[in-house]
Amino acid sequence: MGRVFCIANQKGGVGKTTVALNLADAIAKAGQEVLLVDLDPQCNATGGLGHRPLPRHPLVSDQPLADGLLECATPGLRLLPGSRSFFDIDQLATAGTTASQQLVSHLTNCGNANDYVILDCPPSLGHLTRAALAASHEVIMPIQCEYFAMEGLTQMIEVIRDVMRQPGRNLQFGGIVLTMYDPTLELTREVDEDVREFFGDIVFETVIPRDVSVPEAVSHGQSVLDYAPRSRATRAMIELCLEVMNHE
Amino acid sequence: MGRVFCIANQKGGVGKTTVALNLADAIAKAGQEVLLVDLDPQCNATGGLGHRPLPRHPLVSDQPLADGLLECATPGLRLLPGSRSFFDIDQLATAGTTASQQLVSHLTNCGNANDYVILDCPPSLGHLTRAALAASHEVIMPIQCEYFAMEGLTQMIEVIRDVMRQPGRNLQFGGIVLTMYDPTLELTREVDEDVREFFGDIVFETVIPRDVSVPEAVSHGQSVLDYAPRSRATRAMIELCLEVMNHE
Ligand SMILES: Nc1ncnc2c1ncn2[C@@H]1O[C@H](COP(=O)(O)OP(=O)(O)OP(=O)(O)O)[C@@H](O)[C@H]1O
Ligand SMILES: Nc1ncnc2c1ncn2[C@@H]1O[C@H](COP(=O)(O)OP(=O)(O)OP(=O)(O)O)[C@@H](O)[C@H]1O
Ligand SMILES: [Mg+2]
Ligand SMILES: [Mg+2]
Repeated sequence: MGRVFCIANQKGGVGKTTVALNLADAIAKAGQEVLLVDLDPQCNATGGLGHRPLPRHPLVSDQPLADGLLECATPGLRLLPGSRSFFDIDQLATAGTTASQQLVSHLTNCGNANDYVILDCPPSLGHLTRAALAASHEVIMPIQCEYFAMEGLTQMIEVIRDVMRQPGRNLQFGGIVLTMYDPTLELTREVDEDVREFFGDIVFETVIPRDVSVPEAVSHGQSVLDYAPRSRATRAMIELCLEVMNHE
Repeated sequence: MGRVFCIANQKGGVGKTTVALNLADAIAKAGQEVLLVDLDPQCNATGGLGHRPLPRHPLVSDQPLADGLLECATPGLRLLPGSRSFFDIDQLATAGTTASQQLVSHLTNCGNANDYVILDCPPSLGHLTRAALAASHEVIMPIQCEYFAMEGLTQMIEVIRDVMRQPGRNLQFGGIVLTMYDPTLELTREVDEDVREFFGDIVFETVIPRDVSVPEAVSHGQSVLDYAPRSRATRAMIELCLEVMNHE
């Protein structure tokens, strides 16, 4: 049974897709079978690996999931692409309906066939994110070292606690990772100190530095590990990968 | 009848709240009566001006709106604070129901009592954003100069066209504003060129530079105009304000 991670934070633009995509690639390069699932209607994880979104998301059209999986540049890494039609799912499904339960059971099955499953979530606390949390064993929360980032965390943690309390779930905190880290900024150092003081050990040692090779890699449809193997962002993603894999 | 602007983009973290809050402040400093409405369940516009969110949003509890308005540091600027309870509105209201129509009629009334009304939206294309678009005369779309930013625009523009086509709406493009602009990065210059080539005149001349005084101002609960009056971000916000006010 594989480890299912959800990368979530309702604050927008904090690096969810960047962490999901590059962590998936790093773990695959470490020899594991990895599935990256794009649950965001923006389909940035899909575009970031050079693929196009599908008209209907494989998790909702009645085809077998295996038909929808795409191979990626790194052997062992497969992508379940996103679809813009998630927009109608988010509109239709309420938390208790069959659509959401179907999503959870599909995602749980993905866990059986892979060593790691990584779910990229949209910037919201709606039922897509809740369904993803319900199907996960661990949640990783990327946060930027800025004031807004801390404010929204309490709301996110309440939702995570909600899901943890549901019967049959085994969700745990996978950790908080600081992203777009710029050590020359006083604000970055201040937020880093606050977050580690407040959250203690669940904050990863590794921080992801602000590095232009990250957005450049996206415009080439590659992970930053493939696009700029000697960059600081690549080194940090590999360190994060080792921390996550040793964190059993 | 005041001008009602909606600041929207489903891509997260592109500078919607930063533009909404600081533009509202700049226009108020230019002597206009301005109302800033926080429609985002994260309540960043509320926190960014040093106020706390309300338990129930004034737009949904049956109290008169005037009771919920808060004065801000700049005379002429008032804030309709957000509420985390928007979460249940986003869950309950579907596009056609009374809650959404009530939202639209409330927001339209706001327009009558102010010279400018500025709506800050969450990072999504859900019905909160659609209701805000339906109540607006102009939509301003902040975008970051990065690859993901362009990808999501087409989806956003489709939704805007949808709303423009609805009977009785008078929504127009207010413009695209480039944010977190760093002229030393090649990617920034490339995206700038692509966006202006593709969208032509609707892109504002003014760009908002990446400037650490923006997040610092947030942690002090002030607009960047009050926190760092001589910063590059403040100068850009004032220029944007002049462009918007002259853009009738
Ligand atoms: N370490 C980094 N250095 C530089 N830029 C980065 C870094 N991480 C992310 N970015 C850029 O910041 C933007 C936001 O990142 P990303 O899209 O991963 O965030 P997100 O949380 O997934 O956003 P959304 O909330 O829209 O899903 C992207 O354009 C990305 O290229
Ligand atoms: N010009 C700028 N220079 C430096 N930092 C900026 C700038 N504009 C915004 N930021 C920072 O980037 C982050 C994202 O900005 P902001 O919260 O305004 O985006 P948003 O689109 O409203 O996000 P969301 O999608 O979560 O609503 C914030 O922490 C903000 O302080
Ligand atoms: Mg994302
Ligand atoms: Mg915002």
